[in-house]
Amino acid sequence: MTIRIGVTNNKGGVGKTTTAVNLAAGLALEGKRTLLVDMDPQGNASSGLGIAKEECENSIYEALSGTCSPHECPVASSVANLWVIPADVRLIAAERELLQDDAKHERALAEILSPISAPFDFVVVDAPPSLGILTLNVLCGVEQLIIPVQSEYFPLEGLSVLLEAIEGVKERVNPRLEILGILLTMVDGRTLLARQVVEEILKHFGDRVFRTVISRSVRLSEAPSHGLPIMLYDPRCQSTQAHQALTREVLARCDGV
Amino acid sequence: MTIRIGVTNNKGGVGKTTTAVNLAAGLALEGKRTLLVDMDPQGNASSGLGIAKEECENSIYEALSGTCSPHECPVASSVANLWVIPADVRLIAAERELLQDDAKHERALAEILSPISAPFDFVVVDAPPSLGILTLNVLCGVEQLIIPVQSEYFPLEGLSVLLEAIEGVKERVNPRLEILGILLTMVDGRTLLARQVVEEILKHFGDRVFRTVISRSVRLSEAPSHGLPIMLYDPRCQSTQAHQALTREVLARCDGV
Ligand SMILES: Nc1ncnc2c1ncn2[C@@H]1O[C@H](COP(=O)(O)OP(=O)(O)OP(=O)(O)O)[C@@H](O)[C@H]1O
Ligand SMILES: Nc1ncnc2c1ncn2[C@@H]1O[C@H](COP(=O)(O)OP(=O)(O)OP(=O)(O)O)[C@@H](O)[C@H]1O
Ligand SMILES: [Mg+2]
Ligand SMILES: [Mg+2]
Repeated sequence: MTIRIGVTNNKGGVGKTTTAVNLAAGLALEGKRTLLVDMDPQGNASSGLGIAKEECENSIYEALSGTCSPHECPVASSVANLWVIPADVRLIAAERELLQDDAKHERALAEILSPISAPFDFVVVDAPPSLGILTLNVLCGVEQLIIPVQSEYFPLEGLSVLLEAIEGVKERVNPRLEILGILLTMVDGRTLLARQVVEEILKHFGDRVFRTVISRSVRLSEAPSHGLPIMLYDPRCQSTQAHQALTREVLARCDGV
Repeated sequence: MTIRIGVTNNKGGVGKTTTAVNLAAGLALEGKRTLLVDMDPQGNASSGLGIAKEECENSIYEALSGTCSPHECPVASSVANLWVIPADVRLIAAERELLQDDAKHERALAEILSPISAPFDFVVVDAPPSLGILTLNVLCGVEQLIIPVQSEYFPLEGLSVLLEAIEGVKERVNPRLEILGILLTMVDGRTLLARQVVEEILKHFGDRVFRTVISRSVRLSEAPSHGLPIMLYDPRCQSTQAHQALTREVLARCDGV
């Protein structure tokens, strides 16, 4: 039974892509057959794994608009057991097309993923920074959600709107949707603000917060420019250990699913 | 003649809101009558100035959807000479409504700003992290653009798509649209990656890059939780000086406009 995980937060720059890429690579390196789906027109998850998205004949856009079969989209990455469905700016056109197509609308991604999920143990989907139609498709197309939260004020402020939107989708369209966990990212333990935000999040969300915390680290922001996940870019650094710990925690939480 | 400036970048978390809020406050403190327009459903520019957006009767959504006159939207902020048109999650509905209204479409914001700009020296608009219909409205509603770029890989990678989109709007709809400047944000001079990105940006964009550089600083990320621009939160800190320098540079560049 394939487990489908969406990585989402409408706040920009909180570490969605960094989490999606390194978790997908972590699962693949643990021997799980994994598909990473890029649903962000910026295509950062694709380029973060060194995929030249302009050279790919079929991106997620072609599958969403029906001009190719979903089976033709996955491309192999440089990591064993990890495949990617890339995205690029073509995906912006899908926003308009999906909004005007009342039949497909929010379930377009779910309809793409169901025929192609079987060979994979995990499907990880990177969402864009918004609550628009592309993110709605992610919320309708997966059963588990990881919400990265940067330990700062604006990301904390916006969390209640995101949680309401998730509840709305769960009631209306996708009753199996659950929050697998809230992930604290870019944490700089030396700052008072980070400690205050972490305290606030643990108070409100308790066990739903992953024990693994991702600290701020330059190595993590360097890895994408080499097209590599952190485990292959710098196998011994602290960020690699943190993402391996996150991978194990995700596997443990999914065992219970 | 009112100068209208949009702060935009489809990459998330690069400092759009931080720049829009502190530039608007900087202009106001220099004695310029300034209107800050929040065009992001997250409403961070509104809350960053302590505006309780749920209590505002009219946000930018009501003006865009025509349920109130634009004159009824601006609210005074805690900074003299600075008014704000707030935004909140209601703005998400505008995305669908504008896409389905072929007449208004991309010029809805321009039609709101023209009748209300006269009393202001500057209008500063904070855009959301996307290239969708709300950002399209910002590009059609202003004449000058500031593009904050975080000194990291993903923000650098996405810049060419943004510049193409801006060129497209300039040719098709808004011939007066110009890039006032590219602003380097969250620069941590100690890291090699930041130095490499800064070098790359200066090589490609030369004079279009503001001389003022905004360094990474915790004080800047603390200010929004107090609802204050950095000049009022910590008047003597380095970030205050940097944003005052940015304000002076913007004024000098606008003199030539
Ligand atoms: N723990 C970390 N330490 C340092 N830098 C980080 C960390 N996590 C992510 N980054 C960097 O911060 C920036 C934002 O991260 P990322 O792009 O993953 O966020 P995002 O939420 O996917 O952004 P968007 O909203 O644009 O999709 C990137 O340049 C990334 O390399
Ligand atoms: N120079 C800086 N130093 C440290 N933190 C900063 C700096 N500039 C912005 N921040 C913080 O980084 C986060 C992202 O900044 P901000 O919200 O302004 O970006 P944005 O581009 O508006 O994001 P979005 O794409 O979600 O609209 C915020 O928590 C902000 O307080
Ligand atoms: Mg991303
Ligand atoms: Mg913002």
